[in-house]
Amino acid sequence: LLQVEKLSKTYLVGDIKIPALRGVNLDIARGEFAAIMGASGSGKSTFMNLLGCLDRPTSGKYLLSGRDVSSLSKSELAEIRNRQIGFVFQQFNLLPRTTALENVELPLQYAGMRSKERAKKAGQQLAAVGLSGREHHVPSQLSGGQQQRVAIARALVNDPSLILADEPSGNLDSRSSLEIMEILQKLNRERHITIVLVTHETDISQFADRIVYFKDGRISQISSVTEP
Amino acid sequence: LLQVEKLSKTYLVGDIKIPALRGVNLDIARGEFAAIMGASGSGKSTFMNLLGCLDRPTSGKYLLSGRDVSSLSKSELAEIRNRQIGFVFQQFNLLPRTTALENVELPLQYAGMRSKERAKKAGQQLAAVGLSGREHHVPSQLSGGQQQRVAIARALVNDPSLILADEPSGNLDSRSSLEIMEILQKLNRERHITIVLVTHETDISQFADRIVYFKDGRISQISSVTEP
Ligand SMILES: Nc1ncnc2c1ncn2[C@@H]1O[C@H](COP(=O)(O)OP(=O)(O)OP(=O)(O)O)[C@@H](O)[C@H]1O
Ligand SMILES: Nc1ncnc2c1ncn2[C@@H]1O[C@H](COP(=O)(O)OP(=O)(O)OP(=O)(O)O)[C@@H](O)[C@H]1O
Ligand SMILES: [Mg+2]
Ligand SMILES: [Mg+2]
Repeated sequence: LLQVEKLSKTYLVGDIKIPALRGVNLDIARGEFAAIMGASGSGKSTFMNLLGCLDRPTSGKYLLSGRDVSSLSKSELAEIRNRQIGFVFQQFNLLPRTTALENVELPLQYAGMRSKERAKKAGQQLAAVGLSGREHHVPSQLSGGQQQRVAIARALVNDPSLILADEPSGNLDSRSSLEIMEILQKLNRERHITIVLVTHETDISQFADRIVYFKDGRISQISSVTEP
Repeated sequence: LLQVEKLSKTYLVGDIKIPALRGVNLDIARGEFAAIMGASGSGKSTFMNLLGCLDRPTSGKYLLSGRDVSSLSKSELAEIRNRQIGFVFQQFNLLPRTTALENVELPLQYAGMRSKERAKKAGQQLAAVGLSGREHHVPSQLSGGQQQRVAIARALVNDPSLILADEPSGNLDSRSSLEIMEILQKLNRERHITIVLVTHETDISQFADRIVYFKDGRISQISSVTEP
């Protein structure tokens, strides 16, 4: 499903160049569940932004379902982002003045779904992450872990074929973390949804098939997760 | 140092009441290191906001150094917040258009420190959390864990007597987490700074003297951390 070749990203801060990704090569098969781990600043979120078509690489290639992403038009990229990919950002990125329900409905608006249908589907997704009763809260009226769960619900509501989750349980207690991981694992095993998940926690990484380790903008190691 | 008695906080969302804290009783001694754990939504951040004088309780009492916080004027509260307490928020709360260095300098501005001195002290604090070379980045130019470390540096720069840290290592890899905990432990043991820290991770909680468990807006249990 995803093929990256010599993928690189250099940021500019004033005149200073920051080589956040320095030639990443990786294939992720359709239906795979891959975990990404690595030190703070090693390039994980930068990589996820490129996979999610939210940013363009400085050099290198990214093929999504065999198509070279750099050759796609703006509207084709928007279509992919909104209909094929569910994204959980490291800092949630919820709209601050909209309720939990409206935040979760957003991807369905893009899909052209009607208002009653959207509210129903969004409500179901919020219930699935344990947030019934919080639909009409705006983000500032939710706990950190609740905001994170709204972001997760929003990523799932459009039945995406690819889920990119950047530290989805960083703000969650162990029980909520486990519930989220079970949801993701179920989607992966039953519906063959491809999942790429960044985590700092070994327990969480064990839900994946493979663990990809980032170090200083490169992949330093890839391990298979073997059943205990 | 801190005494709370029947501390309660009820939020209003439309006409719906949300009893986030339902009568919390707790004493925290000067120089103590207390960890707070509990499920998502159990009231931990609400409690931290009250301890940090960022919000007022609906009922109950809060004595800080023996003074009833509810009887203090706005300027007295601002003085306490800015000079006595260092606060790490669950979602960093950095100023988005200011650099890492400027964000860390903020508490020193309130203290009336001169510009050259401020830049020096802030620079030292950023180096202490491993962020030399990132001083002139604004938050959007920093990784999640780097933003979290800027927030930690800002909480420490004013040499506060009380540190309130709400999940300070949620976005940090295990090595950066350990470095931060060692900094906090050192401040606690060498300078007797009182620390109250919310965490979801058992490894992190082991750095504390006591662990306070929240459940549904109340304290359900308090354990002492014994040396292994
Ligand atoms: N400003 C607010 N208005 C209304 N309800 C709120 C507000 N802030 C928090 N709440 C609610 O109060 C409850 C406690 O929230 P709090 O943020 O204290 O939880 P928490 O223990 O910090 O959770 P987490 O581990 O997810 O960060 C939650 O049910 C939340 O929805
Ligand atoms: N927009 C940007 N402009 C400049 N530099 C950036 C930008 N975004 C990230 N960086 C830098 O690129 C490097 C990699 O950042 P990235 O966010 O990918 O790290 P990460 O592995 O996700 O870290 P964390 O675990 O802390 O979230 C960091 O050194 C960071 O300072
Ligand atoms: Mg990141
Ligand atoms: Mg919280």
